Amino acid sequence: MARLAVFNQKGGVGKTTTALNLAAALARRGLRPLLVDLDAQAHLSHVLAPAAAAADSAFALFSEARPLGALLRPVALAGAAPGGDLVPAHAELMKVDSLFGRGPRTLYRLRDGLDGHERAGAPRAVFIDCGPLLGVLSLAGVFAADRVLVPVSADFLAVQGALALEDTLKALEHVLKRRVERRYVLTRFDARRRMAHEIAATLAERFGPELCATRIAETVGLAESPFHRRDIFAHDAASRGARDYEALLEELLAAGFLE
Amino acid sequence: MARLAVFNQKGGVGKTTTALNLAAALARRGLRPLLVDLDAQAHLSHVLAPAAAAADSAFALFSEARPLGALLRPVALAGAAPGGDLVPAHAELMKVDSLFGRGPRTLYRLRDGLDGHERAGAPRAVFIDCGPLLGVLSLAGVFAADRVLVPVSADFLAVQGALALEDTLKALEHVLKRRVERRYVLTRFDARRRMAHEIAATLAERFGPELCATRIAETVGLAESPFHRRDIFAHDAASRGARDYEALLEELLAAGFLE
Ligand SMILES: Nc1ncnc2c1ncn2[C@@H]1O[C@H](COP(=O)(O)OP(=O)(O)OP(=O)(O)O)[C@@H](O)[C@H]1O
Ligand SMILES: Nc1ncnc2c1ncn2[C@@H]1O[C@H](COP(=O)(O)OP(=O)(O)OP(=O)(O)O)[C@@H](O)[C@H]1O
Ligand SMILES: [Mg+2]
Ligand SMILES: [Mg+2]
Repeated sequence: MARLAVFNQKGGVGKTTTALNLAAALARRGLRPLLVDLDAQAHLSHVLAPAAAAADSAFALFSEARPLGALLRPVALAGAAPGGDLVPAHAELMKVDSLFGRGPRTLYRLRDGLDGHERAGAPRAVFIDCGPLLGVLSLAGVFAADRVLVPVSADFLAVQGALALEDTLKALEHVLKRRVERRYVLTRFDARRRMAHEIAATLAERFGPELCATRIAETVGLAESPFHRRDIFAHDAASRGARDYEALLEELLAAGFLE
Repeated sequence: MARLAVFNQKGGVGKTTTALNLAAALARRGLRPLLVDLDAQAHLSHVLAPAAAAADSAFALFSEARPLGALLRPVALAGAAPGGDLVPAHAELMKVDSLFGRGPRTLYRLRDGLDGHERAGAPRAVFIDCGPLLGVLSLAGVFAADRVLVPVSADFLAVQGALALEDTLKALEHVLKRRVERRYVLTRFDARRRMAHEIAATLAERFGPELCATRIAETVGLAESPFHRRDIFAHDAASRGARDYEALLEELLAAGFLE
């Protein structure tokens, strides 16, 4: 299965919410996804696991090239334990830029870690939660991934972030010498707002088939579930938020985006 | 008047919305605030002004120590032109970390720039919009400011960001050898949600008098106004969002937080 980087440098658009709940939707089908938290704020890690020391986190991939397998911890997903595995983040990740530079050694660290881990066992779906910054960490996330999923919340500034990202991905394609397949997904969509529909139309025009048909609605359940340290399926499997993420998974599977 | 850094490393909590609309609320009173956009995503700049070249942006403060006065551009606020001035951002800001390091030369650049500008004219209120990252840029913003305003949206992950920031500010106080006065303000508050009230109670318990009594409601107007490249007063002065930001300004003025 594919490795997906979930990224948009605009803050608060639903990157963590999307990585968490897509992984949980897969866990419901008996697959055991791997989640990597590359955000120094460690929000995904907060929701899924007790705090990890820097040496047991994704930081150790960069600082001491620890094997990724040694950093995994089993986590509950969709109410089943264990439903998946997590490489947790740590605040030290914020220093990766200045400690290790932006060269290929840093940029390919996660990719090498995942390749090593895969050789030791069966490949599985990987979701990489990137923080809201275009820096060496999120680039390492994109370099490690097969494809990129870009959550875009239905507001003006998030669209700006997505358009800026489009330029970034084009620049990366020169370096990677391959096309970076991507899908944009509208999140926090409140159908009562006129602007949300205008934004949807703008994105459809700009990104065409790369914009997912599934939209994730703005719902109380999706806002609350991190508060209870759970994914949306464990929190309320019958909720609108759970149905939306299930539908998004269906759409991505049907499009072969997770192969 | 005071210099305020608007900061919370959590993304999407309303930093840009708060910097923009507080400045506009001041402009309505005939004061001409200065806005500094320190976010490489340049969202505040997008809303207020045409794109600037790197040499004419805040990046030039760091790269060639240009005087801040040379980087100002007049901008319309609250429907009045000019209502204020803006030092725009540029994507190059994201390289400040790796190009200029994290030493005092970089950390005090903005402060020196503002001090120089103030010597040339009357001091005025300054709002510094920081990006969603704890790095040398936002630290430079906090070093340049007299006080810090921390928007916290009514959700679990934003509270985590605020608690983490509390630790950061404590560490900074050692370096600055002074207390960093701060106020937390609840944003995107949807009173229909139980969780919002739980979050408000958590913050009141934790931050006491440092939590503003004024809460900024989640409203369509505040989500839409950036789309029309306007602050909330120019967009709809009678709206709930405009009343909330006016009330926030009142409260901050009464508390002497802008002196
Ligand atoms: N569809 C939704 N409905 C309601 N609330 C949502 C939805 N998606 C996300 N949220 C809430 O919005 C906030 C921001 O989402 P999230 O933290 O996932 O964004 P992010 O892009 O990962 O942020 P950051 O840029 O800080 O990494 C969260 O508190 C989350 O609970
Ligand atoms: N009170 C509010 N009501 C409705 N929408 C809001 C409110 N405050 C902010 N928003 C919307 O939420 C989005 C995020 O707000 P904003 O960009 O100001 O946050 P930020 O903290 O500056 O984000 P970043 O971390 O990317 O800098 C914006 O598109 C804005 O329109
Ligand atoms: Mg996140
Ligand atoms: Mg902002």
